[in-house]
Amino acid sequence: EYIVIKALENGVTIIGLTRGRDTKFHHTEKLDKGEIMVAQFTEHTSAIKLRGKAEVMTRHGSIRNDD
Amino acid sequence: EYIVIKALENGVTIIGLTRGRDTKFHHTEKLDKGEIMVAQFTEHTSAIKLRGKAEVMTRHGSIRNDD
Amino acid sequence: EYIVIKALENGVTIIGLTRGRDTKFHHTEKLDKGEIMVAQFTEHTSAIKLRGKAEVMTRHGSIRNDD
Amino acid sequence: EYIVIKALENGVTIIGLTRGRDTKFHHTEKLDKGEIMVAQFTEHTSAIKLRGKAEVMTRHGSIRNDD
Amino acid sequence: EYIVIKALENGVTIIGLTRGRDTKFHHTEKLDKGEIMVAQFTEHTSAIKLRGKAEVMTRHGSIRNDD
Amino acid sequence: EYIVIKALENGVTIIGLTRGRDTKFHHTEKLDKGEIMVAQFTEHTSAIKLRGKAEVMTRHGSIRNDD
Amino acid sequence: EYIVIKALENGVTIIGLTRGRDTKFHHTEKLDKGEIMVAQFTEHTSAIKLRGKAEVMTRHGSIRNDD
Amino acid sequence: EYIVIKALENGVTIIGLTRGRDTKFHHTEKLDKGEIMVAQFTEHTSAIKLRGKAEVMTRHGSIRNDD
Amino acid sequence: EYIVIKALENGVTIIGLTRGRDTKFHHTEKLDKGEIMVAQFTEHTSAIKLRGKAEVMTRHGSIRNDD
Amino acid sequence: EYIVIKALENGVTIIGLTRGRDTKFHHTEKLDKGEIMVAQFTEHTSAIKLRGKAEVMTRHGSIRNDD
Amino acid sequence: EYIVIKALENGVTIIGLTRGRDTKFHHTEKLDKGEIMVAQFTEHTSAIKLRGKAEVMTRHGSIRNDD
Ligand SMILES: N[C@@H](Cc1c[nH]c2ccccc12)C(=O)O
Ligand SMILES: N[C@@H](Cc1c[nH]c2ccccc12)C(=O)O
Ligand SMILES: N[C@@H](Cc1c[nH]c2ccccc12)C(=O)O
Ligand SMILES: N[C@@H](Cc1c[nH]c2ccccc12)C(=O)O
Ligand SMILES: N[C@@H](Cc1c[nH]c2ccccc12)C(=O)O
Ligand SMILES: N[C@@H](Cc1c[nH]c2ccccc12)C(=O)O
Ligand SMILES: N[C@@H](Cc1c[nH]c2ccccc12)C(=O)O
Ligand SMILES: N[C@@H](Cc1c[nH]c2ccccc12)C(=O)O
Ligand SMILES: N[C@@H](Cc1c[nH]c2ccccc12)C(=O)O
Ligand SMILES: N[C@@H](Cc1c[nH]c2ccccc12)C(=O)O
Ligand SMILES: N[C@@H](Cc1c[nH]c2ccccc12)C(=O)O
Repeated sequence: EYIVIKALENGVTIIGLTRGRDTKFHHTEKLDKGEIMVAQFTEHTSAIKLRGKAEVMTRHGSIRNDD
Repeated sequence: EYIVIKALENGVTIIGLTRGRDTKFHHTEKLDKGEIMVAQFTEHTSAIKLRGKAEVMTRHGSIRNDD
Repeated sequence: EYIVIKALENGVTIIGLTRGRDTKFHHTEKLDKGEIMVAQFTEHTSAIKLRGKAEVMTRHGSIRNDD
Repeated sequence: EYIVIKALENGVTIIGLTRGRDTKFHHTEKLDKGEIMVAQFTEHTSAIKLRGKAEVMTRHGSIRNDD
Repeated sequence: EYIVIKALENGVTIIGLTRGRDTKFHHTEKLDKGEIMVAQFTEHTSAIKLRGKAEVMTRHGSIRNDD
Repeated sequence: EYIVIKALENGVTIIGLTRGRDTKFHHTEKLDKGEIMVAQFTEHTSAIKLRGKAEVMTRHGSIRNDD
Repeated sequence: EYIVIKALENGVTIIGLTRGRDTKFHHTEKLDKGEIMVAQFTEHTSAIKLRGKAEVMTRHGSIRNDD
Repeated sequence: EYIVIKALENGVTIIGLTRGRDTKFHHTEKLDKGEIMVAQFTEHTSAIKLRGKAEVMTRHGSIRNDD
Repeated sequence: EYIVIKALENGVTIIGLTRGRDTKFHHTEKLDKGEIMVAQFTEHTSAIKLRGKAEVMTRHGSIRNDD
Repeated sequence: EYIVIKALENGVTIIGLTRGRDTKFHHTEKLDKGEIMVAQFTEHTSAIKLRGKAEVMTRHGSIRNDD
Repeated sequence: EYIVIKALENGVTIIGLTRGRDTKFHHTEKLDKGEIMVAQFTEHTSAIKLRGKAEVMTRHGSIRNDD
């Protein structure tokens, strides 16, 4: 299971939240405009948080936040 | 199995409810307008509650509450 | 397997019924208008009962009861 | 595997029939008009019987009996 | 795997036939007009026979016998 | 895996053929006009033979023999 | 996995070929016009051969040989 | 997994090729015009070769060679 | 998982490449015009190479090289 | 699970991020214009980052960043 | 899981990249114009790189690089 993130501006951050009893930020990946990240859910990542203008493609459809 | 939440205003809260005999809030994540969270159901999270204006994309379709 | 519930009025109640030989109410979650709950079927929840005006999205389609 | 039942009148009854060699009623849930129940097939429930005016949504389509 | 049966008249009978080397009637459920039964195939039921006017919804489509 | 058989005349016979090295008739079920049978393939039944006018619904489509 | 065979004339033969290193005819079933056979692939049957005018419904579509 | 072969002329041959390190012909089945064979891939058959005019139906579509 | 190959000319070769650390040709099958081969991926074959004019049908669509 | 990347310019880089508690770059593959890479998620790769103009095809649709 | 590659010119190279901690080229297959290769992902191949003009068919759609 993965999602696709395309940065629509510089400085888009993709944050991986820990799986398990606690919910913490275990990794933050910075994307510059146009960079694309394809990220899975994993043993260590059960939620993903996105800050900044991006287009996100998921199993349930695509969504942008640059409106 | 995950859902996609896009905050349509500041202060949107995503609450994880515990799996098991008891049902408690184990984590609350705050989103500012435009932030996107993609959250799985997990060993610890069997229900998710959302407060504030958001667009939610799920296996069964998308829904907003800013009408 | 989960369902999506959007409260169309205050005081919508989502009741979890116990899995097993007995059928009892093990948890009641109250939603205010606009709040959204995404709830799985689990080891402890094999039926869900809804009271109050809501929109429900399931694998078999969406349904409202505010007609 | 679950079905969705929306009561179209007061006093709709949802009856769970036991799984196994014998077929008995193990639980009856009463719904008032507008109440919605989402009920799984389980280790203890292999058939469900409905009395009263209701709309039922299943994997094979939706059906009403208020014609 | 289940089928959905809506009785179109009183006295519709739903008969469960035993799984295994022998084929016998292990249970007969009577439905009155409008009553709906949703019945699974199970460890004990490998065939279902219907008498009387009914609408039946299955994985392969719906069928009525009140023509 | 099941098929649905609706008798279009009296005296329709549904024959279960044995699974295994030998192929014999292990059960014959008689249907009167309008009666419906939903029959699975099982540990003991690996082929089903139908005599008489009937409508048959299967995973591969429906077929009638009253032309 | 099964196929559906409807005889379009008398004397249609359905031949089961053995699974395994050898390929022999282990069973021949004769159908009269209008009779329908629904036959699975099994531990003993890995190929099926048909002689005579018939309509055959399979996962890959339907086919007739009475052209 | 099976394919469906309908002979469009006499003398169509269906050849089973052995599974494993070696690739040999383990069985050849002859079909006369109109005969239909439905053949699985098996523990012993990992490729099938067809000679003569035939229509072949597979998971990836149908194909004829009588053009 | 299989592919379907129809030779559009004489001398079409279908080459099986070995699975594992090494990649060698373990079998070459020659097809004359019109002959059809349906070949699986197997324990010994993890890639298939085709030379000559052919039509190939796969899970991802059909393709010809006689343009 | 794989994605398809077609470089739309020289110097497109495909970065594999490590699976596990830590998130590091374990491999970078450079593509020249027109080169195509098809890359799986694996035991060692749980996220993939792309820099440079490319077209990416995924389960959730295709996306380009040369706008 | 496989992809289909049709060479649109001579000298198209298909490169298998190793699965595991290291990413190296373990095999290069050369295709002449019109030749078709169908290649799986395997225990030893977790990424495939293509150089030269080709048409590639994958689960996510087809793509060419001869524009
Ligand atoms: N640690 C949490 C992270 C999480 C996943 N989904 C969530 C939904 C809401 C709140 C937190 C979460 C868990 O694994 O369950
Ligand atoms: N603790 C509950 C949480 C829950 C999931 N789905 C529900 C539906 C209704 C009420 C509570 C719940 C459980 O795991 O079962
Ligand atoms: N305790 C019951 C709850 C239930 C599930 N589905 C039902 C349908 C009808 C009545 C009760 C139920 C069970 O687990 O089986
Ligand atoms: N006790 C029965 C209940 C049942 C399920 N499906 C049925 C169909 C017909 C009659 C009874 C049933 C069983 O588990 O098998
Ligand atoms: N006892 C039989 C019942 C049955 C199922 N499908 C059938 C089809 C035809 C005749 C009988 C049956 C069995 O389990 O196999
Ligand atoms: N005894 C046979 C019955 C059968 C199933 N499919 C068939 C097709 C043709 C002839 C016989 C059969 C078997 O289990 O295999
Ligand atoms: N005995 C053969 C029968 C068979 C199945 N599919 C075939 C295709 C071609 C020739 C023979 C066959 C086997 O089990 O493999
Ligand atoms: N013996 C070979 C047969 C085969 C299957 N698919 C092939 C493709 C090409 C050449 C040979 C084959 C194998 O089992 O692998
Ligand atoms: N021996 C290789 C064959 C192969 C499969 N897919 C490939 C793609 C590219 C190069 C070689 C291959 C393997 O099993 O992995
Ligand atoms: N090491 C991380 C890499 C990762 C996957 N998906 C992510 C999403 C966000 C941040 C990091 C990641 C993991 O395996 O979980
Ligand atoms: N050795 C790497 C190869 C690889 C697969 N997908 C990738 C994506 C990016 C970079 C390298 C790769 C692995 O098995 O994981």
